[in-house]
Amino acid sequence: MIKLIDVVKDYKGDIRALDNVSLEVTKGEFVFIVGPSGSGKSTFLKLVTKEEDPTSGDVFVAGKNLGSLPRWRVPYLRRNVGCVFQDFKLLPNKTVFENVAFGLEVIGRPRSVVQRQVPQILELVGLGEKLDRFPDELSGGEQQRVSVARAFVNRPLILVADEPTGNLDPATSVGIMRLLDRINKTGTTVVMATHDHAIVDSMRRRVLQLEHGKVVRDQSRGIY
Amino acid sequence: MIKLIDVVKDYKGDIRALDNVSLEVTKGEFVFIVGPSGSGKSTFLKLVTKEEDPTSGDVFVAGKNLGSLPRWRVPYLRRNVGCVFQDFKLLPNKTVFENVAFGLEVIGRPRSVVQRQVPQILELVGLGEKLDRFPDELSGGEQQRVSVARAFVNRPLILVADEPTGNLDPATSVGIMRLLDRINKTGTTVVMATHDHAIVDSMRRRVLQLEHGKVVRDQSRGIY
Ligand SMILES: Nc1ncnc2c1ncn2[C@@H]1O[C@H](COP(=O)(O)OP(=O)(O)OP(=O)(O)O)[C@@H](O)[C@H]1O
Ligand SMILES: Nc1ncnc2c1ncn2[C@@H]1O[C@H](COP(=O)(O)OP(=O)(O)OP(=O)(O)O)[C@@H](O)[C@H]1O
Ligand SMILES: [Mg+2]
Ligand SMILES: [Mg+2]
Repeated sequence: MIKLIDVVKDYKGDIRALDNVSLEVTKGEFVFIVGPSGSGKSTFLKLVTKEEDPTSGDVFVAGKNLGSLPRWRVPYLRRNVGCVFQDFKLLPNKTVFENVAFGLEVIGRPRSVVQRQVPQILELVGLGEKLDRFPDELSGGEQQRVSVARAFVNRPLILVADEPTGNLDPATSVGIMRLLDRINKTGTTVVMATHDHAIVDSMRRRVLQLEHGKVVRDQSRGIY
Repeated sequence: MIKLIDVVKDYKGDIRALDNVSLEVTKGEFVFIVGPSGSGKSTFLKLVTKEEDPTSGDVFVAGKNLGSLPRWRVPYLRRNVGCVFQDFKLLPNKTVFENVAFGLEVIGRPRSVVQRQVPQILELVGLGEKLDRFPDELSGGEQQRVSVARAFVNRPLILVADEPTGNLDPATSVGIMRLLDRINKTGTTVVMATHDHAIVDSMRRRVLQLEHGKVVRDQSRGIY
């Protein structure tokens, strides 16, 4: 589903964020990406979502080489890859409902489907009572959960989550992880960067560890 | 150092974020504020920094009632209260050095002091090599650490930290906590909202737990 072949990512020519990474994530896997702050986790995820391009090497997502993807095809890629960003990236002038609805509208879902599915998803992340709030009227963890809801409302092929529980208390985190597990069981490939060792240790999924931009560990049923 | 008397905070008239809170934090204490997402932690901290005003009740900081503080006095308050914001609030057009230097410049420190202290503080948070980066050229955890450095560079009376380790790996988190402990030992009062139970449990400091805007637990040498 995701394949990197000899990928290097340098920022501004001399900051090496990924250092000759080759790896593969197969369809339906659930993979944790762990590693110290600054080790390259977000960079890796940004390559998968084509938010950044590699300096060298190839990135394949759903069988397509992102490097040779025509620009007009990028929106189609992004409909298949749900993203939970580290800094949430909610639309500040849209309500919670409208932020999540956007994910369905952009793929042409009928209004009746949007009106039904958005409240359901928001119930699942514990925000059923806050549909008409704007992002700046939410707590940090509530904003994070809107980001999670928006990422998987349209059942993407791949869900990329960058530290989706950093602002959540342990109980709310467990709730989010159960959701991600459920969506994984329906076939969505999940790739999650996290610092939450309790979650990683309890779920015992594949763990890729990065350090200084290199993969230093790749362990099925891993621990943090 | 901080006193709340019968504080209520409502947003938009009917969202009660703090519900009749009375509490006191004495000089030199280290207090953790814990509680589920949406329980009122950030709201409490925002009242202490006068980023928000209570709907009713009084908030005293360093002996002054914030409600009757003249507007021109607010910058003086903020020089004594270092803040680590949940969403970092770095100045996007300023480098890492300039962001942290701002805290010293605004209280009139000489340039020689700025040139010496800023690199030192940034070394302490592990960012000594990134002085000339801009915030959007940093990882999430690196931005967070700049926010931490900026908050205590000028040795404030009170340090208010809103989830300062949410984006950090456990080892980097321990490093930040050791720093906060050291600054507390020099006399700075530290109030820290956190979801990191490992840190709270290991440090065994006073723990205030919020739920639905109420203080439900106040425990010296507490656990999460
Ligand atoms: N600007 C605002 N306008 C309206 N409601 C708000 C605003 N800020 C916070 N709230 C609401 O007030 C309550 C408390 O929010 P607060 O940000 O204090 O929670 P928190 O404990 O910091 O949560 P988290 O752990 O998610 O950061 C929540 O129900 C939240 O939705
Ligand atoms: N836009 C950018 N410009 C320059 N350097 C960058 C940029 N983004 C990231 N970096 C650098 O690349 C390296 C990897 O960053 P990345 O954001 O991938 O780390 P991370 O593992 O996600 O860290 P964190 O856990 O703190 O979020 C870091 O050294 C960082 O400073
Ligand atoms: Mg990151
Ligand atoms: Mg908060």
